[in-house]
Amino acid sequence: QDILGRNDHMAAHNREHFERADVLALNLVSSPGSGKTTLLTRTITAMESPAMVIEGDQQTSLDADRIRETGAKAVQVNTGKGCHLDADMVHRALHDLDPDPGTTLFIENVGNLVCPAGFDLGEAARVVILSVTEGDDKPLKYPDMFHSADLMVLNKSDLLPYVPFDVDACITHARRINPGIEVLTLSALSGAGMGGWLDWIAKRRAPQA
Amino acid sequence: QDILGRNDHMAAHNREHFERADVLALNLVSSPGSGKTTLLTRTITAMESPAMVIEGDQQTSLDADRIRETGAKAVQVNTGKGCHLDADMVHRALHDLDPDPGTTLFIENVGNLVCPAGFDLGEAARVVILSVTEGDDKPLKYPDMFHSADLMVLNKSDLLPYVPFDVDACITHARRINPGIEVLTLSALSGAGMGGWLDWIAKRRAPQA
Ligand SMILES: Nc1nc2c(ncn2[C@@H]2O[C@H](COP(=O)(O)OP(=O)(O)OP(=O)(O)O)[C@@H](O)[C@H]2O)c(=O)[nH]1
Ligand SMILES: Nc1nc2c(ncn2[C@@H]2O[C@H](COP(=O)(O)OP(=O)(O)OP(=O)(O)O)[C@@H](O)[C@H]2O)c(=O)[nH]1
Ligand SMILES: [Mg+2]
Ligand SMILES: [Mg+2]
Ligand SMILES: [Zn+2]
Ligand SMILES: [Zn+2]
Repeated sequence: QDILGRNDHMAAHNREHFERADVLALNLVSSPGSGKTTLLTRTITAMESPAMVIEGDQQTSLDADRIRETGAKAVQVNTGKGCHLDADMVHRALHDLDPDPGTTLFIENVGNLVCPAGFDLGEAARVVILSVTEGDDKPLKYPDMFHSADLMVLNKSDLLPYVPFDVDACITHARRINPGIEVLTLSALSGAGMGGWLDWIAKRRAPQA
Repeated sequence: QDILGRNDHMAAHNREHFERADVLALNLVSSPGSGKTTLLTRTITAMESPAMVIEGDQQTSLDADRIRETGAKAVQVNTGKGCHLDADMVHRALHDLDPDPGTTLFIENVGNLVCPAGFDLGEAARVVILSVTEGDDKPLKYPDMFHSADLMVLNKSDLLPYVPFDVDACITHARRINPGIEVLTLSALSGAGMGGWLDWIAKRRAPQA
């Protein structure tokens, strides 16, 4: 309650930073291993405009290292026993990165479908990534996360032939929890559907265009 | 700190309950959608001895319903915004279920690879389920969970042909974090490897046999 209040205050401060600096901040949330880092490396490689990443993990800099292999700058935040990024951590990382105007700043949250839901980081939009291997009932079972998201990305579409995942049922569940949620289906591995995702980012970048 | 202290006290109380009642309590932890419920339904159907389940989820009784379809008794605990089961919740559910001697009590924790690590429920053993779709570096990135587990089950082995998962690398990572961890590989969907898992439960049931 008090923690959330302080977080919201810092989130508002971050949001001002981002708007003044003309930086598009996107908060990527998902379970462990849904494909956030794979999607980001593929996305950054495909984007022509500049990108930076704030990487959140309990331990290691494995994800930040993967991002850096694309040539993009990444800051790794290690939360230790902590289960989510908060606005304070993002604020410090933001001052480390010091992004130029026109940069897209991707924030990869700790792999966790529960705790990050309640922590505004100051992002322009929140993207929840659900892999088709996790099951189509997840929007109902973890509603706070799907309620708080602007876009649901269904990843690992290449595995659809081998798993009992009903795409339509999943979208219906997500819309019951969050009627306005947008949905994209793609495979970060094969590249299928990446065009739609890049278009979505571009529209968020320049909504008046 | 204080929360953990109170939890450990209740966990010790649960552990006494289980031992006095000759109930084998197993705490199943994993990311969302790694296959806990699917594995449990398959396991209960295959077991000849009695089984009961404490189901933990933020919302819905979808998992408890799936368990009940096997004929086994299940109690659904909804944690709301909570990110893990604690010893208090298990204590209350245990008194609801009132298992007979010789029962195996499976506790399916909230899908979360972070927060449940720190909460002893009074279990005899903790099983972490990692699906091969999540990536082989997870033991390094979420070390507390793998450090706290007695057994790692690699699930969805049927998908190995279609995903870049290195089983040996994953086991090496897990043993670096927890040298004594046991490992089983199986598919809850196809049934491959189920024999080894049932044997492991039986050995925990009657270690002197
Ligand atoms: N088949 C398939 N595998 C994928 C796809 N995207 C990612 N993967 C694999 O899924 C595993 C996890 O991918 P990551 O990108 O590390 O997932 P993550 O969400 O960043 O994981 P955390 O940061 O630990 O939460 C890796 O083995 C990837 O190669 C996909 O579209 N299809
Ligand atoms: N291919 C394949 N899919 C599986 C396997 N086991 C489970 N699944 C699928 O994985 C999805 C998630 O399975 P669940 O059993 O609901 O996973 P869970 O760990 O109980 O999920 P939560 O309780 O929400 O954390 C479902 O679509 C299952 O059918 C497996 O061995 N192979
Ligand atoms: Mg990652
Ligand atoms: Mg389940
Ligand atoms: Zn500032
Ligand atoms: Zn938590």
